Amino acid sequence: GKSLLLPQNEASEIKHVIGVMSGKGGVGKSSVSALLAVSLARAGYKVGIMDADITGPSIPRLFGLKARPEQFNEMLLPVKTALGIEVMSLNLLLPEEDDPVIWRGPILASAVKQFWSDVAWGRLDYLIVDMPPGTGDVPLTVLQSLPLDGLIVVSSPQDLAMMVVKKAIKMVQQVHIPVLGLVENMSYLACPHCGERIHLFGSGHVADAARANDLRLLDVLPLDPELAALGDAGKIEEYSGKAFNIDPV
Amino acid sequence: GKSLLLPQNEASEIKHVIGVMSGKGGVGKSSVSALLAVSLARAGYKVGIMDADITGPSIPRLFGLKARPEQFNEMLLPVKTALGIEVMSLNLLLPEEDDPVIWRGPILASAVKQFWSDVAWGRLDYLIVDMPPGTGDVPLTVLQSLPLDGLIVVSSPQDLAMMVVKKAIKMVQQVHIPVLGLVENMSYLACPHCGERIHLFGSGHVADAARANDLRLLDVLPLDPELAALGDAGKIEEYSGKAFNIDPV
Ligand SMILES: Nc1ncnc2c1ncn2[C@@H]1O[C@H](COP(=O)(O)OP(=O)(O)O)[C@@H](O)[C@H]1O
Ligand SMILES: Nc1ncnc2c1ncn2[C@@H]1O[C@H](COP(=O)(O)OP(=O)(O)O)[C@@H](O)[C@H]1O
Ligand SMILES: [Zn+2]
Repeated sequence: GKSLLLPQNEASEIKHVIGVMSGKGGVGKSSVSALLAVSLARAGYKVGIMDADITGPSIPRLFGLKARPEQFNEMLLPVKTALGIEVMSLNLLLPEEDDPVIWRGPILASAVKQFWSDVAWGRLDYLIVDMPPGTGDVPLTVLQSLPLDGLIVVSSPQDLAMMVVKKAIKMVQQVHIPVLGLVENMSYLACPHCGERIHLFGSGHVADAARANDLRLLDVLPLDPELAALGDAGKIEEYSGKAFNIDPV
Repeated sequence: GKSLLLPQNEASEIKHVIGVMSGKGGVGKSSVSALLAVSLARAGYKVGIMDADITGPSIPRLFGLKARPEQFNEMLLPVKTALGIEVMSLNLLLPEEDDPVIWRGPILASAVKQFWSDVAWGRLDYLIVDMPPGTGDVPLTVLQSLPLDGLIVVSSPQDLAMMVVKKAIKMVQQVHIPVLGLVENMSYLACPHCGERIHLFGSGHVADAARANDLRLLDVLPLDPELAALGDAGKIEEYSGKAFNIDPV
């Protein structure tokens, strides 16, 4: 049918739009979005993150962002992180970061569209779109309205998580947007006391699913208490762990 | 304003309705709902679980349920687990458990209402309602339409998780439904190699939030690889861990 894709506004010049989704909550979509943006920024790319998890936004917290977005010519200006990543999130617009957003579908969908049409993103090599869990209004609006070049699908190792993640993969295949690959997160933990590897949630399910769906396994990330602590402290840009080796520009 | 609460249908006689929510995905709402139902059933209560996570349902998987619900007099009959817990979930009605449900708000809301009005729950002491993440259509419909006696709020220890969970607590306070207490899940892990306790996500945040909001801390559950494995295998009823000590009927 007719394309629902929204054009870029005149204050944005975005080369690539990449969605990060999973279907399942709590597997690390926001953390993976943040780590990917940090790796791209460190490699010299100009990067933005759209926090499309409208009712559960965590990107500002991961980067320790407190400033309120300014307005310029009827547009919202994104807030910059320490590394210069441009961020827009509903949590930047609320009086308190723990205030609830109690909206139904149509308003959630229009908020996503405004984050695309009414934000002056400027010149970006990559805009990462951090999507909420589920396959409802917001993921659907993102897939239908934003000109996505591709999607990164995140899962934790459990069969249960992969079952729900497969729902997202099937959804994406219906709208014909390429899946760039899978990321397995929380894959294992190195015991801080004895150094042994612990596979908390079993192993191999994500690699199997990647093979079965003819998808690439982009990265396998450990469960690292340092990452959780840095995220809580708003310092995810200081994470020393290896994620997404990007060749410099 | 006018009450939106739906009456029980003539094939249901439910004494108490308890919602399990968190706002944040992946913190263990479904696992806590399942463990609570199992403890109640083992203590002799008649229990049901409504899986209100319409686009990411995991209750049938946790209990290894594959049977399709039967119909009787225009009503759906719930599917029984090994311990006799009555379950209704969208995943029991799909052709494949990993098929996506791509619905927008109004249809999601009506699915929740049908799980209340069109299901013959029979005589139950407790109906546990496992809610999806976020504060959108489905949580709002559950809070407005179902006669909830109270809510159990689940969080993992991270500050980031608690920030999003506080949104759910504030939402619930606006609709004046009592919070029965908080559950901290994935609190620590006992290393299977050296036995030392590992606090993966820091500690104390949930207990602090319980005190600050004048709420009870109902239980603190460890991250236990056995629980994840049994959940993946559909055998959560065989979990040997201690959760929710319920006095026998
Ligand atoms: N690899 C990891 N190691 C340690 N903690 C992690 C990891 N990935 C995510 N987390 C933590 O788990 C929680 C959930 O992650 P988040 O990125 O918010 O998931 P999602 O966006 O899928 O809901 C956060 O507190 C985050 O800091
Ligand atoms: N205490 C725990 N120990 C080990 N694994 C857990 C624990 N709680 C939850 N899990 C696992 O983590 C995943 C997410 O839990 P789930 O109950 O689905 O969370 P939610 O309903 O909040 O999304 C599941 O695979 C589950 O088996
Ligand atoms: Zn150890």
